Amino acid sequence: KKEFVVIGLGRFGASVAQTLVDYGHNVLALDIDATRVQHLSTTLPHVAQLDATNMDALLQAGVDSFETGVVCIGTDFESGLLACVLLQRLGVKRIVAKARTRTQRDILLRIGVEEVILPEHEAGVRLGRRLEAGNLVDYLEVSDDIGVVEMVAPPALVNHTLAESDMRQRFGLTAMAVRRNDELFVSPSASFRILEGDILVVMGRLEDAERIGE
Amino acid sequence: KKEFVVIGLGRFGASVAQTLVDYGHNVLALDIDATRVQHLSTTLPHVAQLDATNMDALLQAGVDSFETGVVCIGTDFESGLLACVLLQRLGVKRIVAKARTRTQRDILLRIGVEEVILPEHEAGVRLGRRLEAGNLVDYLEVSDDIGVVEMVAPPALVNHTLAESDMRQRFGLTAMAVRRNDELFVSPSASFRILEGDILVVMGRLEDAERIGE
Ligand SMILES: Nc1ncnc2c1ncn2[C@@H]1O[C@H](COP(=O)(O)OP(=O)(O)OP(=O)(O)O)[C@@H](O)[C@H]1O
Ligand SMILES: Nc1ncnc2c1ncn2[C@@H]1O[C@H](COP(=O)(O)OP(=O)(O)OP(=O)(O)O)[C@@H](O)[C@H]1O
Repeated sequence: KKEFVVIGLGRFGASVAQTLVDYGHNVLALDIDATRVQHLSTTLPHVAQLDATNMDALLQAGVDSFETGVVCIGTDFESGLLACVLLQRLGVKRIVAKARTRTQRDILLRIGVEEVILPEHEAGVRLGRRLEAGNLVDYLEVSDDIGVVEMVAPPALVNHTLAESDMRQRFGLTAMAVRRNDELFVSPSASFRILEGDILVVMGRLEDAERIGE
Repeated sequence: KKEFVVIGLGRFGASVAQTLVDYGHNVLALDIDATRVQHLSTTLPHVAQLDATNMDALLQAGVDSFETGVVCIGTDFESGLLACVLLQRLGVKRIVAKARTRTQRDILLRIGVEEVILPEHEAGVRLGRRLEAGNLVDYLEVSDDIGVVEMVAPPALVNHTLAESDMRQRFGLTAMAVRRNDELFVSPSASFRILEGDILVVMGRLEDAERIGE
């Protein structure tokens, strides 16, 4: 298992820390706010109160021994920036940070932060994409215009086999799997018959997956 | 193309509206803050200033003619809740909203909002999941424990064919596609040779995809 230090335990930081803890990793979770630390101490094994812009405090907490640091301080950009710089000085190899604006992101990337997340923007784009294609359940971009599309089987395909749907020839889509209630059929054969309510997992262009639904 | 009304144009709401506009849909974007409306009028075709808790204002803006509404008011939960209730009264069939906490989400779901997004939490879990599996690029959950994993080809598989990698027998993973720089090879044959830097798109359990990397 790996080790991570997570600084700033707002909604974003706390859910990063909790997800890593749930996977069994060692996570040192830090925040300047004693009440928040107190509140999270029931679900996070190692959580401590400190000011991440204070080098001595970081050293005392042993932050220098971590390979990956996640800085999730949003509202006070200067503190977040300073915390990233101090982690770098302590030798933390990989730093991921959150920001509130694209400009803040650019600055963090320029000082050497490996990856910067804009949580609200990312979630907004994902929702916009899901609303765009009505029957779309979820989407994973694999290359510029091709992705894995999880979609509700459109009425036109219900009660037909995959061969009869002619997905690849007519729409350029490759069926990867079909989910029916709690069962998942991976790499279904051409004779697999699609039923109402099936969720199709296909690879291809989002626009083509949408076209099938129309 | 479809029509959407988006209320509340913070980072989340503005990116939902922009994503839908980029796909060519008709979006009416509304916010109480005149400065924000002014600022966004350069990128959103239909944006107007109004208080979404005011029924007359919503009627005048023609909100009752929309099928889908997205309410993105976070800090002032009471306003967000009220806006959802008014959209329902106006006959908007499908309402999606954002919230800041799980309790707020529960309340919105109970009054009939179809889907509630917690942007920071969603982005935090996605980052935690990506950090969990080092060589993981992205992940799309398809069923409880199975998903589509985009991963950097682990050293153990480099210069071997897919057949030699024996992914399915040894790890229960099905190779869907391989991305090599800007090229995507969908449903690669068993004799496809994996090179350094290739990104593998496989279907299976996240833990098994991680096991390959170790
Ligand atoms: N210098 C610092 N050292 C450590 N923690 C800090 C420091 N400054 C702020 N924090 C903590 O960072 C956390 C996140 O701060 P932020 O301003 O982004 O709040 P937030 O909006 O609640 O975050 P989120 O959007 O993730 O919920 C807060 O819990 C805050 O106490
Ligand atoms: N009654 C209302 N009618 C219309 N818009 C409103 C109303 N109340 C608040 N808003 C707008 O909703 C938007 C989002 O509000 P929120 O309090 O969630 O801010 P935010 O934190 O900037 O959002 P985000 O996290 O998406 O950036 C703001 O632009 C605000 O002006």
